[in-house]
Amino acid sequence: MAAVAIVNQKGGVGKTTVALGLASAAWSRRRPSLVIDLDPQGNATTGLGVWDPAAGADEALAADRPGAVAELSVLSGWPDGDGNPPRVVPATDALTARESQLLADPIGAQDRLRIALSGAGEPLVIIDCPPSLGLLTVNGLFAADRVLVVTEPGAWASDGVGRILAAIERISARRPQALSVAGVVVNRLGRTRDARYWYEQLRSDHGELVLPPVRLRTALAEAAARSAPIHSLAPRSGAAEAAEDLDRIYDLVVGPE
Amino acid sequence: MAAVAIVNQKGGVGKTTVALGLASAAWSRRRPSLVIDLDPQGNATTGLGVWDPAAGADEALAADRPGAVAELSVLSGWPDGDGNPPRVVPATDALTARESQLLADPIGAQDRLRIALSGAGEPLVIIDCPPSLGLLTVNGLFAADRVLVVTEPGAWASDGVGRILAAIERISARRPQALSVAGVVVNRLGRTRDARYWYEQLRSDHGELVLPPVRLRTALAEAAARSAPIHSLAPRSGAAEAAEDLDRIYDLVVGPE
Ligand SMILES: Nc1ncnc2c1ncn2[C@@H]1O[C@H](COP(=O)(O)OP(=O)(O)OP(=O)(O)O)[C@@H](O)[C@H]1O
Ligand SMILES: Nc1ncnc2c1ncn2[C@@H]1O[C@H](COP(=O)(O)OP(=O)(O)OP(=O)(O)O)[C@@H](O)[C@H]1O
Ligand SMILES: [Mg+2]
Ligand SMILES: [Mg+2]
Repeated sequence: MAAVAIVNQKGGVGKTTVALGLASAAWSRRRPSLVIDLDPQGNATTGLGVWDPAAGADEALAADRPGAVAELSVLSGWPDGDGNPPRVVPATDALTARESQLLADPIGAQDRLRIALSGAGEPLVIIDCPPSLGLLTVNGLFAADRVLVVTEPGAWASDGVGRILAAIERISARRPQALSVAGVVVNRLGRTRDARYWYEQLRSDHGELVLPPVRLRTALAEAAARSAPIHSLAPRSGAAEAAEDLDRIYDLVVGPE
Repeated sequence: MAAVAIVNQKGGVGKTTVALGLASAAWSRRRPSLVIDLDPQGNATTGLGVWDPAAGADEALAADRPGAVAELSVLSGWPDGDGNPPRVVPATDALTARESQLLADPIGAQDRLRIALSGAGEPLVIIDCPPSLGLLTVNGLFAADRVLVVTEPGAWASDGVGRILAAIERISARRPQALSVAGVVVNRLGRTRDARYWYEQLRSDHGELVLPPVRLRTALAEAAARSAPIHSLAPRSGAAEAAEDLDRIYDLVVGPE
């Protein structure tokens, strides 16, 4: 099983968009996947076409026992085609209060998701995290085997990349197996001089870690609004290019097959 | 004293940009203001030209006594001109851990900032909040007398407006004086059909609450990168229009004079 956490405490950089883009790449290759939505906003949940779920990530964290994820995952609303629509462990409002409850547990607060995840059958797990470095994101980082930092070409987003990489380092040191950084994806790359400047800045700051960019494309916002996989919009202009950007990230982060 | 909290748990919608835009509007009118940065990312702090502050919002929350804000505020790095550059209570990394420490205090966790703020001399206080509904944002909402919700024209940002308004309602009911909602600002309004659609959607959902929009303008990202007030870039194309958008919000939220 490959499990990738998508993180950045900076808000709005495209974590959920990239998480669903990877799920869409898997869907287009008919590979089964499981998305875990750790963000109380639930954008990955609605982006996968699941509305008002009864239970999900909150219960998985509360359970503190192996197999809870498998029991709580549901089929997404993405088209079946002749393949495997992703499954999802949805976010519910209750998740907002979970973080403070976990804090009160001196024995096991960080590894609840890792425990709940054991026994899940999908070969690919994608964990979408909220814009913070609290216990929800920390649970994602203890459960994953690799982490993808998503950022955008701008001053404040660039400032934050060093901080999230430092937090990843601290967590990796505390785990039995190290947490590998799959890379830094610069998302929403437009054609402005500013965007070019910040993209080059990130490449000079983080070198090899910087993966090929995901360009700014309205098709991605449209896919979000329609709760559809970006690959299903592909014949339309912009969608095919967006799908290609995400296929490239999928190959580098998950592996070609 | 007018104190406005800038909120939305959705990340990247432009909370900090609008917060600094209001401070810039005050600066251009030579009116003194104080910005309180409750976001551990510290984008309002660096946007105001303050780098590596020794102390700030974390200490103000820890102090739990009146006058702490006045003692901890520092002058921003914005140009002096012949007016009043804003003062700021900066964010430091320590703020990340403060939220969980406040949780452990059964007596006073939500109103620390309100207490610390009493005695501050500026006629206008602008509180920038992180993308979450935890105790940092809650402290901002207990300290302010009015709240401005910033959102952007998109599916997921629109989803979240109802939720933040509900949280504001719950807090308002627990305060001696009600917390007034100054409005909902749709920020980053571009010229695409999608943007138009979501802007109309928000107006039909929230009616009178929706204020005139702040348009998508690269000048605002430039001001952030230069740690400069948008009004100081104003002769340049785009900056004057951005400054006007923010002047309009200032008049509606703070009052003309
Ligand atoms: N490459 C892109 N091109 C165009 N629009 C994009 C792109 N990536 C993201 N978006 C849009 O930008 C907005 C923010 O993206 P998204 O919600 O995925 O970010 P996030 O990091 O998950 O936010 P949060 O911090 O709130 O979780 C969304 O409306 C999304 O549709
Ligand atoms: N109206 C606008 N036009 C162009 N760029 C904008 C506009 N508003 C914000 N931006 C840019 O968009 C990015 C996100 O804005 P900002 O950081 O202010 O959002 P935020 O809600 O404070 O984010 P967070 O949730 O991380 O605190 C920044 O790079 C900012 O410069
Ligand atoms: Mg998200
Ligand atoms: Mg901000």
